[in-house]
Amino acid sequence: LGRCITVASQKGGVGKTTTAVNLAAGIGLAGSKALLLDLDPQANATSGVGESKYTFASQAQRSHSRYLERGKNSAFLEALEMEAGLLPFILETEFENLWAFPSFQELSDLQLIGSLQSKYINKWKFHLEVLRKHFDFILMDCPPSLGGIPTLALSSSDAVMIPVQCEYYAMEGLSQILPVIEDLQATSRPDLKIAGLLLTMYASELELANEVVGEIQKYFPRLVYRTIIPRDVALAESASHGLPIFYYQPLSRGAWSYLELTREVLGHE
Amino acid sequence: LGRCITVASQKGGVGKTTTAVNLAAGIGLAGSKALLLDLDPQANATSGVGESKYTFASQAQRSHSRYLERGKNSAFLEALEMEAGLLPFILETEFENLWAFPSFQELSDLQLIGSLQSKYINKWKFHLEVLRKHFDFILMDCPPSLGGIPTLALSSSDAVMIPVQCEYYAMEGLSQILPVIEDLQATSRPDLKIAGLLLTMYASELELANEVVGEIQKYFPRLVYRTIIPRDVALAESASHGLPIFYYQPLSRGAWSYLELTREVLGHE
Ligand SMILES: Nc1ncnc2c1ncn2[C@@H]1O[C@H](COP(=O)(O)OP(=O)(O)OP(=O)(O)O)[C@@H](O)[C@H]1O
Ligand SMILES: Nc1ncnc2c1ncn2[C@@H]1O[C@H](COP(=O)(O)OP(=O)(O)OP(=O)(O)O)[C@@H](O)[C@H]1O
Ligand SMILES: [Mg+2]
Ligand SMILES: [Mg+2]
Repeated sequence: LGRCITVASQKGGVGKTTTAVNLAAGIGLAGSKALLLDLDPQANATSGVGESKYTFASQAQRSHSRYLERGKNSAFLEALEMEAGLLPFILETEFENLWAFPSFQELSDLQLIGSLQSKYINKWKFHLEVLRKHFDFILMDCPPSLGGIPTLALSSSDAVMIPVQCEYYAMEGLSQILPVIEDLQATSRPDLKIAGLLLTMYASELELANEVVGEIQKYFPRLVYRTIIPRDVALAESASHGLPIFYYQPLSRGAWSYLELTREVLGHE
Repeated sequence: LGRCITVASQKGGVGKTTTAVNLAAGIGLAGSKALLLDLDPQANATSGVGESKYTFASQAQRSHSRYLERGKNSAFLEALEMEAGLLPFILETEFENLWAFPSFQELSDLQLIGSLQSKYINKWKFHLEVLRKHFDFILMDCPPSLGGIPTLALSSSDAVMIPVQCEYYAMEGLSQILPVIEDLQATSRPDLKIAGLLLTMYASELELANEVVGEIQKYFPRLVYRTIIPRDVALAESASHGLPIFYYQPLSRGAWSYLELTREVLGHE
């Protein structure tokens, strides 16, 4: 059965999407079947692998589903009601062993209705279990929040990976997300693990970055990944080309660090 | 009557908080009475001026308000019902002409209930009008989203300032926020202006940054600010000291660029 990790942080711009895209691509290159599931209405992970956002409404129109009677907003929830679930909406990307479930228009509507009613959470979990039979690894990208969508993603994940940009506000943000995860572990998800804290955008010449790395390694020695992602413009450039870093500049420091992370996550020590 | 600008973008980490804090401080130094209003549950703008987040619940306990019968979550909404509104919760900071309305715990609850019911939006607008009589300039910081809280902020602002980090995903994000603003202008807020697009974290040696600047200046010549904020670690460091940049490294490039922005926003050409 495939593993499922959510990449989450309410702090914006810490490298959630960059990590989800490049780790999924790295896992694919290592020979495992990877699915990148984009739950962010911004659809950055979707464009990061060269795909585009679509609407369930247009997809459902093609299959003449009964959603049409119930109005546009419920197209996604309608899809959850169907037997085939999320599978029909998954695309094969041009990258080795990498599939993608693109972000979709209706996702911004979900945000408005806050956390999903329990009827759908159970359907969501059911369909995620189906996906685990088809993929070795599922990585979910989330919007920068602790609201409805990240809660949905965490409801069906084995673990959560928290990118921590090597700056002050991102470090401060840990004091918000960690209690939320503890709450989930104490209530609905006792088996939810913290996969790890991933230090990102590390610029070794900056004192601030070294201070943050020192603090995180001191206070969270067992949670922090050994791999530290350096600040490398190649990672930002690859996003603008719709390519994971390995297919844009495989010899860059950014590519090297995400390869290291892939090995650490897959457990090759 | 004071001007009210919301700093918004659903893209995370583009410099919303850094801009709200430093522009508010710059306006204060220029002699106008400025209020920094932190509507982000992350409370970064609050800590960026050395203050801390609090809960309405504890504040209301001190004044034994009747909210205690209705349960914790409604403490903020309760405050909106009171005659004095938001004024009692405003603090004078140690910085010249700069006041702050700190972020508060209950804000994360608001996010869960999506956009505020119209009963409270009208009370919110009423209390904002009161604040305009006390301050020359009100700057509102928002979480990275287009949901309930930014909508609340935009409902009572004269204009919206959109920071655009000089990278691909942030530029892509304009295609999401601009239609949302156009919708608001076509419906509830015909007088809502776009104060401007502010290019941030510009690293002149990077080709990607120069490409983004070129695109934004080409496609939005009348919206983009002349001032471009450079990437300057002093800005990130000042946040960790709870100081606006002028009180941390007044001679830095970051300070200089926010002074330039202050002059441009105040209309001194
Ligand atoms: N290690 C890195 N070095 C340089 N640039 C990076 C790095 N990681 C990410 N970036 C760039 O920084 C910006 C923010 O990263 P990204 O969009 O992945 O963060 P995010 O947490 O997904 O943001 P959001 O909160 O908006 O979802 C992007 O423009 C990305 O290309
Ligand atoms: N011009 C700049 N140069 C260098 N660092 C900057 C600059 N502007 C902001 N930063 C730093 O970049 C990070 C992101 O900025 P900031 O937190 O202001 O963005 P934001 O849009 O408010 O993020 P969020 O979406 O989480 O609210 C912070 O660590 C901040 O200190
Ligand atoms: Mg993202
Ligand atoms: Mg912010």
